[in-house]
Amino acid sequence: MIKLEDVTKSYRNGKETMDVLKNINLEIRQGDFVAIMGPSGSGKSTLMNIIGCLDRPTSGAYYFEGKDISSLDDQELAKIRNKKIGFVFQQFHLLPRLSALKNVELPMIYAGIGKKQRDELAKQALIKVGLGDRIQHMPNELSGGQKQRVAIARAIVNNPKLILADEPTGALDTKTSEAIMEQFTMLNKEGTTIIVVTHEHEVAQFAKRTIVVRDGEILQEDLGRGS
Amino acid sequence: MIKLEDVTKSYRNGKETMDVLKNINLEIRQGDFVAIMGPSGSGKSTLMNIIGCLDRPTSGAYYFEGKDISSLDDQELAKIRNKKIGFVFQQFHLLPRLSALKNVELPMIYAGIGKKQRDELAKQALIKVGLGDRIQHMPNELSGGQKQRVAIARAIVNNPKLILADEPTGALDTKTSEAIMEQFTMLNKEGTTIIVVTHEHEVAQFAKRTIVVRDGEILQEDLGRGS
Ligand SMILES: Nc1ncnc2c1ncn2[C@@H]1O[C@H](COP(=O)(O)OP(=O)(O)OP(=O)(O)O)[C@@H](O)[C@H]1O
Ligand SMILES: Nc1ncnc2c1ncn2[C@@H]1O[C@H](COP(=O)(O)OP(=O)(O)OP(=O)(O)O)[C@@H](O)[C@H]1O
Ligand SMILES: [Mg+2]
Ligand SMILES: [Mg+2]
Repeated sequence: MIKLEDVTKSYRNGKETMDVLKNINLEIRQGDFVAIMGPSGSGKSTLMNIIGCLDRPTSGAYYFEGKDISSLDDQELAKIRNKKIGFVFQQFHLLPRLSALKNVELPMIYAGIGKKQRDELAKQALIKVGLGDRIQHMPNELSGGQKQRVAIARAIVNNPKLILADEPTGALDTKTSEAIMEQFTMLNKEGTTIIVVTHEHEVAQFAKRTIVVRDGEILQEDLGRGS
Repeated sequence: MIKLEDVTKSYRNGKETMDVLKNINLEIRQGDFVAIMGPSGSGKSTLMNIIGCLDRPTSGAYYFEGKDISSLDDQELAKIRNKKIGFVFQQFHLLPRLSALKNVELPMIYAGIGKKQRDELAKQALIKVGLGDRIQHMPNELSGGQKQRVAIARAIVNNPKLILADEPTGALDTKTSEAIMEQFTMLNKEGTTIIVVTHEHEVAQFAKRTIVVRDGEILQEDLGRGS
């Protein structure tokens, strides 16, 4: 489903060039459940943004479902993102002037789903993440962990083929974290491909394989638990 | 240094009233190192905002260094915050158009410190949190954990009497987290009072006492390791 071939990502800052991802080779199949770990600043979010078609490599190739994404224009990339990918951002990116419910409805508006059904599905997604009693709250009336859970609900509500979750439990206590990871496990059992960036081993345990990133390179793969 | 007496905090949403903090009684001495744990949405950040003079209780009294803060106007509260308190926010709140260095300099500008000295102290603080090579980067050129560390550097640079850190290691890998908590331990040994909200037990271990919050109440105190 996902194939990165010699992918690099660099930023230029005046005369300096910063190589953030260096020769990444990675293959992820439909139905995989992958955890990505690594030090702060090692390139995990940058890697997730490329996988999620939010960013393009500086060099190398990225094939999503067999299509070379460098051959697609921005509109086609946006279409893939809306239809196939649910993204939980490290900084949530909720729209501040929309309630939790309306934030979760957004991906369904793009997918052309009718109002009545959107309302119902958004409500269900918020209940799944434990926010059934916060549906009408605005983001600034929510705690850090509640905002994170709205971002998670928004990512899963459209039933996407691929979920990319960048530190989805960073702001959550242990009990709430486990509940979220159990939701992801259920979705994975139903066939959703899941990639989770995390710095917590207890969270990585839920995945079937763990990839370690350091200084922009994939350091090792832990296939210990089998695929 | 800090005394909360029957503090409550409620929000009104049309007809509904939400009691977020209920009868909080808490005393923290100069030189204490306290961890606050509890489920997402339980009131930890709300409690920190009241302790940090960023918010006022709905009822009850808050004494900071013996002064009843309800007797102080907003300007006096701002003065206390700038001179005595360093705050690491759960959502960082960096100014997006200032570099890491300039973000860290902000508290010193308010304190009237000269440019040459500000530059040097800000640089030192960023080196302490492992960002010596990111000094000129803008927030959108930094990873999640790097932004968090800029927020930490900004909180410690003015050598405040009280540091309030709301999930300061939420976006950091284990190794970087430990380095940050060791910085806090050193500051505490030099006399700084530190209160850390965290959902990770490994982080709470660095504190001398742990307070558990649930549904807006202080559930229990763990004085197991002595004060
Ligand atoms: N303006 C508001 N109106 C209504 N409710 C609010 C408002 N601000 C916060 N709340 C509620 O107050 C409760 C406590 O929020 P707080 O941010 O203190 O939680 P927290 O313990 O820090 O959670 P987390 O661990 O998720 O950061 C939450 O349930 C939140 O929905
Ligand atoms: N626009 C940019 N210009 C220069 N450097 C950048 C830019 N954007 C990101 N970086 C650098 O890229 C590196 C990787 O960033 P990334 O966000 O992928 O790290 P990360 O592994 O997700 O870290 P964290 O665990 O802290 O979230 C960082 O060192 C960061 O400073
Ligand atoms: Mg990141
Ligand atoms: Mg909070």
